[in-house]
Amino acid sequence: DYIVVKALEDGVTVIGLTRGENTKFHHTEKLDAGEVMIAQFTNNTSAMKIRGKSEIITGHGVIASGKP
Amino acid sequence: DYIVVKALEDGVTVIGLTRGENTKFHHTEKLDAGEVMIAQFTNNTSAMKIRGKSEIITGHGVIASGKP
Amino acid sequence: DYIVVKALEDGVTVIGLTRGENTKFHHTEKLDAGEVMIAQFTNNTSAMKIRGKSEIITGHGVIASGKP
Amino acid sequence: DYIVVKALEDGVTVIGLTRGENTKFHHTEKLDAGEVMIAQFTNNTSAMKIRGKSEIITGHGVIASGKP
Amino acid sequence: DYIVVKALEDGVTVIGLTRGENTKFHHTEKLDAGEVMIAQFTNNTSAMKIRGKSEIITGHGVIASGKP
Amino acid sequence: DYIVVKALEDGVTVIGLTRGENTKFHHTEKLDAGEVMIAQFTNNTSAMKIRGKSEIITGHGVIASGKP
Amino acid sequence: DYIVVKALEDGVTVIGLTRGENTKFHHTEKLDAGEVMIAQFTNNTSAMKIRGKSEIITGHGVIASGKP
Amino acid sequence: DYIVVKALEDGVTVIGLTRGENTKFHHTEKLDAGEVMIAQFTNNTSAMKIRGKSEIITGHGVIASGKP
Amino acid sequence: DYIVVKALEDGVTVIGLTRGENTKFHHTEKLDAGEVMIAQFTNNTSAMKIRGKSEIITGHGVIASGKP
Amino acid sequence: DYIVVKALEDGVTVIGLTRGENTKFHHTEKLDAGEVMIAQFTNNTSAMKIRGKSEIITGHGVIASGKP
Amino acid sequence: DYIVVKALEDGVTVIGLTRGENTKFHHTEKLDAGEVMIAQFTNNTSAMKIRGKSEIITGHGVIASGKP
Ligand SMILES: N[C@@H](Cc1c[nH]c2ccccc12)C(=O)O
Ligand SMILES: N[C@@H](Cc1c[nH]c2ccccc12)C(=O)O
Ligand SMILES: N[C@@H](Cc1c[nH]c2ccccc12)C(=O)O
Ligand SMILES: N[C@@H](Cc1c[nH]c2ccccc12)C(=O)O
Ligand SMILES: N[C@@H](Cc1c[nH]c2ccccc12)C(=O)O
Ligand SMILES: N[C@@H](Cc1c[nH]c2ccccc12)C(=O)O
Ligand SMILES: N[C@@H](Cc1c[nH]c2ccccc12)C(=O)O
Ligand SMILES: N[C@@H](Cc1c[nH]c2ccccc12)C(=O)O
Ligand SMILES: N[C@@H](Cc1c[nH]c2ccccc12)C(=O)O
Ligand SMILES: N[C@@H](Cc1c[nH]c2ccccc12)C(=O)O
Ligand SMILES: N[C@@H](Cc1c[nH]c2ccccc12)C(=O)O
Repeated sequence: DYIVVKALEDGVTVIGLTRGENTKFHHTEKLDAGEVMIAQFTNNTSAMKIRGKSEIITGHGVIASGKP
Repeated sequence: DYIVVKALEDGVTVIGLTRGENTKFHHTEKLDAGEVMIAQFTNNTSAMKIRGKSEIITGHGVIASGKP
Repeated sequence: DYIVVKALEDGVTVIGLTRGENTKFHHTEKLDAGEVMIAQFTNNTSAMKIRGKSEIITGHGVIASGKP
Repeated sequence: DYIVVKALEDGVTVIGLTRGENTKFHHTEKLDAGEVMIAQFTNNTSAMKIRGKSEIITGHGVIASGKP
Repeated sequence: DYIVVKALEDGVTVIGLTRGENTKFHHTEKLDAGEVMIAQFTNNTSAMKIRGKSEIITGHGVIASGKP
Repeated sequence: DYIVVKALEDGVTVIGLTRGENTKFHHTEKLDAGEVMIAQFTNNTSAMKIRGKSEIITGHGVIASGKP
Repeated sequence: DYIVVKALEDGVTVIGLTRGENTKFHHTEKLDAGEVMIAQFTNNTSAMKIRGKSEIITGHGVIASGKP
Repeated sequence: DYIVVKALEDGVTVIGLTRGENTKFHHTEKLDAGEVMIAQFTNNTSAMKIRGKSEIITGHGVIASGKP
Repeated sequence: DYIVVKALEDGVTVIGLTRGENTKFHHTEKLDAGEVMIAQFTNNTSAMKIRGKSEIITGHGVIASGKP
Repeated sequence: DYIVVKALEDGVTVIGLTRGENTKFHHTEKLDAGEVMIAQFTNNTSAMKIRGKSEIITGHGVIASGKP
Repeated sequence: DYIVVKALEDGVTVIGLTRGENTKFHHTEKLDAGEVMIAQFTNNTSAMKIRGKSEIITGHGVIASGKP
């Protein structure tokens, strides 16, 4: 499983949340407008959080992040 | 298996419920309007609960949370 | 396998029934109107029971619970 | 594999039949009108029997139980 | 794999045939009109036989049993 | 894998052929008109033969047996 | 994997060819008109040959055997 | 995986090529017009070659062999 | 995984490239017009090369080789 | 899982991010206009980042990178 | 997983990039116009790069390489 995030503005962040009993931010990847990140779920990442205006494509469908 | 939650207002919470004989809240992730969380079911999380106005995409379909 | 339950009124309950020779209620999760629970079948839960008015999405389709 | 049963009247029963050489009733779950049960096949349950008026959703399709 | 049998008259029987070198009837479940049985193939059951008027739903399609 | 056979006349037979170096008839199940048999391929049965007028449903499609 | 063969004339043969370094005929099953054979690929059978007029259903499609 | 070959003339050959470092012909099966061969890929056969006029059905589609 | 190659002229070649650190030609199979080869990827073959005019069917679609 | 990236201008970069507790850039592949890279997720690569104008094809759909 | 590359001009190259911590070119296969290469991802190849005018078919879709 992986997701595709395309930043539609500068400063979009894709945050990885730790797998396990604790849930913390282990990495924050900054994307500038137009940059695309494709990120898997892994042994270390069991949840992700996206902030800022982006287009997100997942196996379950597409959704836009960011304030309307 | 994972779900996608997009907050449609500030203060939306995605709550992880523990796997095993007991069912407790092990983590509550707060989302501001526009933020998107993508969360897997894991060794620690066998149920989730979403409060506040959001759009939820799962492998079985899409549903909106929050008071009508 | 998991199901998605959206409460359409306060006091909806999602009950987990124990896996194994005995069948008992091991956990009852209360949902207020608009709250959504996504619950897996697990080592501890091999059946679920939903009471009150809700919308239920499963891998086999959608169904509404509650008195007509 | 699991099935979804929605009771359309009070007193609907979902009966679990034992897996193995013998076939006996190991549990009978009573459902009131509007209640929904979602039950897996398990190590202990290899057949189920539904009595009373209900709507049943399975992986193979939907069927109504109860006298016409 | 499982099948779904809905009795359309009283006295419908769902018979389990033994797995292995011998083929014998190990269990006969009687269904009254409107009752529904959902039965898996198992370590003990590698064939089934249905007598009487019923509607049968399998993974390969639907068929009616009983004399025309 | 399994097949579904509905007898359209009395005296239809579903024959199980042995798995292994030899191919012999290990069981012949007789079906009267309207009776339905659902039979798996197993450790003991790697081929089946159907005689008499019947409707056969397999994973690959439906076919009628019996003289035209 | 299995195939379905319906004989459209008497004397149709379904031949099993041996798996392994050698390829020989290990069994020839004769079918009379209207008879249906359903045969798996097995530890002993890695190829089959059909002679005579028949209708053959496989996972890849349907084909008729026999001289035009 | 298997292929289906129906000979459209006499003398069609289905050739099995050996699996492993060497690639040789280990078996040539001759088919007369109308005969059908269904052949798996196996421990001994990792490629096949068909000569003469035939209709070939594979998991990827249908193709005719033989000079136009 | 396998591919299907039908030669549309004499002298078409299907070349097997070795699996592993080195990439060499381990076998070249010559096809005359109308001949069809069906070749798997194997422990020894992790890439193939086709020269000359042919029709190629793969799991991802169909393509013609040869100079336009 | 793999993605396909076609550079639509010179200087497009496909960056591999390390799998594990740390997230660093382990490789940056530069693509000139028209060049295509097809890259898997691996033991070493659990996320990728694409900069510059490109067309990206993933299992979940197609997306263009680069400033609008 | 494999890709299909058909060269639309002479001098097209399909480059294999090494799997593991390092990413280097381990093999470059040259294709003349009309030649088709079908290449798997392997223990040694976790990414590929295509230069020159070609048609590329992957499991995710079709794309043309080469300068517009
Ligand atoms: N540490 C948590 C992270 C997580 C995954 N899914 C969740 C859903 C809700 C809250 C937290 C989570 C876990 O691995 O289970
Ligand atoms: N602790 C429970 C949590 C749970 C999962 N699904 C449920 C359904 C109903 C109630 C509780 C649950 C378990 O792992 O099984
Ligand atoms: N304890 C039972 C619970 C159950 C699952 N499916 C059922 C169907 C009917 C009755 C009970 C059940 C079991 O694990 O098997
Ligand atoms: N004890 C039986 C129950 C059963 C499953 N499928 C059946 C079909 C017919 C009769 C009984 C059954 C078994 O596990 O096999
Ligand atoms: N005892 C037989 C039962 C059976 C399964 N499929 C059949 C088909 C025909 C006749 C008998 C059977 C077996 O396990 O194999
Ligand atoms: N004994 C044979 C039965 C069989 C299966 N498929 C066949 C096809 C043709 C002839 C015989 C067979 C076997 O197990 O292989
Ligand atoms: N003995 C051969 C039979 C066979 C299977 N597929 C074939 C294709 C061609 C020729 C022979 C065969 C084998 O197991 O491999
Ligand atoms: N001996 C070869 C046969 C083969 C399979 N696929 C091929 C493609 C091209 C040439 C030869 C082959 C192998 O097992 O790999
Ligand atoms: N020896 C190489 C062959 C190969 C497969 N796919 C490729 C793609 C490009 C270049 C070479 C290859 C390997 O097994 O990996
Ligand atoms: N090192 C991280 C890389 C990563 C994968 N997915 C992510 C999502 C967000 C942030 C980082 C990541 C990991 O393997 O888990
Ligand atoms: N050596 C790298 C090659 C690679 C695969 N996918 C990539 C994506 C980006 C950069 C490099 C790569 C690896 O096996 O992981």
